[in-house]
Amino acid sequence: MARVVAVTNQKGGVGKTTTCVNLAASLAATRRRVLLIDMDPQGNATMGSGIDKNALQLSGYDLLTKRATAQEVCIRAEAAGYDLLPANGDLTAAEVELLNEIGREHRLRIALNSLREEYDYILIDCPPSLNLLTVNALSAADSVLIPMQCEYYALEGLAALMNTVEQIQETVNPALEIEGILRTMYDPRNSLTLDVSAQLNEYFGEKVYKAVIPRNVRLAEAPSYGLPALKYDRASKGAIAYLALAGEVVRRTGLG
Amino acid sequence: MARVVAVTNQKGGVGKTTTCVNLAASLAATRRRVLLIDMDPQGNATMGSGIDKNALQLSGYDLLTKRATAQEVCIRAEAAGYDLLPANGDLTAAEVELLNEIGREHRLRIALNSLREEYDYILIDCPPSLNLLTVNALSAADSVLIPMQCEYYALEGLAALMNTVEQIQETVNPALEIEGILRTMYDPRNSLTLDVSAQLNEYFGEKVYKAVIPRNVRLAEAPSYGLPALKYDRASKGAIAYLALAGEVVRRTGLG
Ligand SMILES: Nc1ncnc2c1ncn2[C@@H]1O[C@H](COP(=O)(O)OP(=O)(O)OP(=O)(O)O)[C@@H](O)[C@H]1O
Ligand SMILES: Nc1ncnc2c1ncn2[C@@H]1O[C@H](COP(=O)(O)OP(=O)(O)OP(=O)(O)O)[C@@H](O)[C@H]1O
Ligand SMILES: [Mg+2]
Ligand SMILES: [Mg+2]
Repeated sequence: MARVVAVTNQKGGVGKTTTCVNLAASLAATRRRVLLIDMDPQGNATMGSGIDKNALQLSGYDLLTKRATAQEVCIRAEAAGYDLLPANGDLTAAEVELLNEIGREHRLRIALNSLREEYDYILIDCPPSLNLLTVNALSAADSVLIPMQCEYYALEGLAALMNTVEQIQETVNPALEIEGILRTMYDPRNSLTLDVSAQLNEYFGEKVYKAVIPRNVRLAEAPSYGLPALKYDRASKGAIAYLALAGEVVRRTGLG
Repeated sequence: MARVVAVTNQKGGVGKTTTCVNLAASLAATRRRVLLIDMDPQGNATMGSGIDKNALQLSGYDLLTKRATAQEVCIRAEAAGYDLLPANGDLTAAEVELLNEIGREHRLRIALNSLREEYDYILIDCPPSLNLLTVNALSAADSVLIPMQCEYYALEGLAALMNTVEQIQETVNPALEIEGILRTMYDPRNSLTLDVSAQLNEYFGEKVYKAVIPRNVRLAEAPSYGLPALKYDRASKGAIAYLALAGEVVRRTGLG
């Protein structure tokens, strides 16, 4: 039975997609069966996994609007090493089409029921907003993983995100937990980073992952080759940090 | 008659808010009358201008839903040095309330008509998505200023942004121009930055600003004091770069 983790933060550019692609690759490298779901119309997780978002036959749009099943939409991202439920700009249309539908928040959760047995981990990359696509991801998930740049605007946005998580717990998904808070683009020489990091530890305690992702140019270069850092430069600090995160995620979820 | 510029890019974390706050402060420092409009429910431009988004009497929500006029909502951001039309999470409700209204894309444009004579520049900070709030900003604007991190996902997203601009030009705002493309968080030692920058120059030519914003920690520190970099550390590389941008914007718009 898969553990479904929504990787989310409405603050833009904090490393959601980079975390999804590299955590998926790291979990797959430790012989777990992994599915990455791209719920962002930008289609960055799709391109970052080496799949051309402009050449898709089927995508998340078809899944959410019930034009196709999850089995039909899922593809193998060979180079990256895991399965992918791809997305592109069409996903924006799904949001509009679902707005007046009954049970619109549960489309993804229901569609995933048939897949849960086939995977150990399902990761969902969310867009930078608290819209219906993000709500679908939060409704389908067992837990949320929150990438956090250690900077002011990202810290400031955490209160709004926690509010949304609470609203989801009170309505569409009472079992939703916080998987963890991940510090990304971490630069220990910078006092702002250290200040914000200290506040995260104070507020979230154990929920803050010990694994920290450093700022590492290899993580920014890898997507232009459609590869996770693990495949692009396995000795890079970025690839090693995400392997450490995968180890921590596995230990914490106790799936062994 | 004010020049209205929408600062937009659906890619998250590219420096939209940082550009709005610091360009507004730099234009104001050269004795121009400036209004900054925060159209992002995150309320980052509001907090970055030293105004507590959680203590607002009125905000962009009241303007878009016609509960208040622009004159009533606008406030003076004293420490930052310009006027502000503030925002907070309520703005998300405006989006939902407007969805079925006739002329929903033009609410901001109509509301600004009464203000245009009072300012030389009106800047609009957009959220990281191509939603109704961004469409309102593009409909109200004379031009778009596009902050761009010189990295793969940001470059990849430019095609979708250009499509949206074209759709706006064909429907709600035929006069919309491209004000310019601004390279942000620029690190000349990094070959990825140089590659992407070369592609921008090839594709956009003259539209790419000569002014380039370097990665500079002062720009990330200033918002926690509710100040633009110009007021927080006027000698910093970030503050100087935004002053150079303001000079280029003024020269290009010919407002002298
Ligand atoms: N640890 C890191 N070191 C260096 N660059 C990074 C790191 N993590 C992410 N990046 C780069 O920073 C940019 C933002 O990261 P990414 O796109 O993953 O964030 P995001 O939260 O998914 O953004 P969005 O809000 O647009 O979905 C990308 O260009 C990415 O390549
Ligand atoms: N030139 C720079 N040097 C260093 N840090 C920067 C620079 N520009 C922006 N930042 C920091 O990077 C982060 C992202 O910038 P910012 O929030 O302005 O982007 P944005 O495009 O407005 O994000 P969003 O998509 O969430 O609205 C912020 O923490 C900001 O302080
Ligand atoms: Mg992303
Ligand atoms: Mg912003």
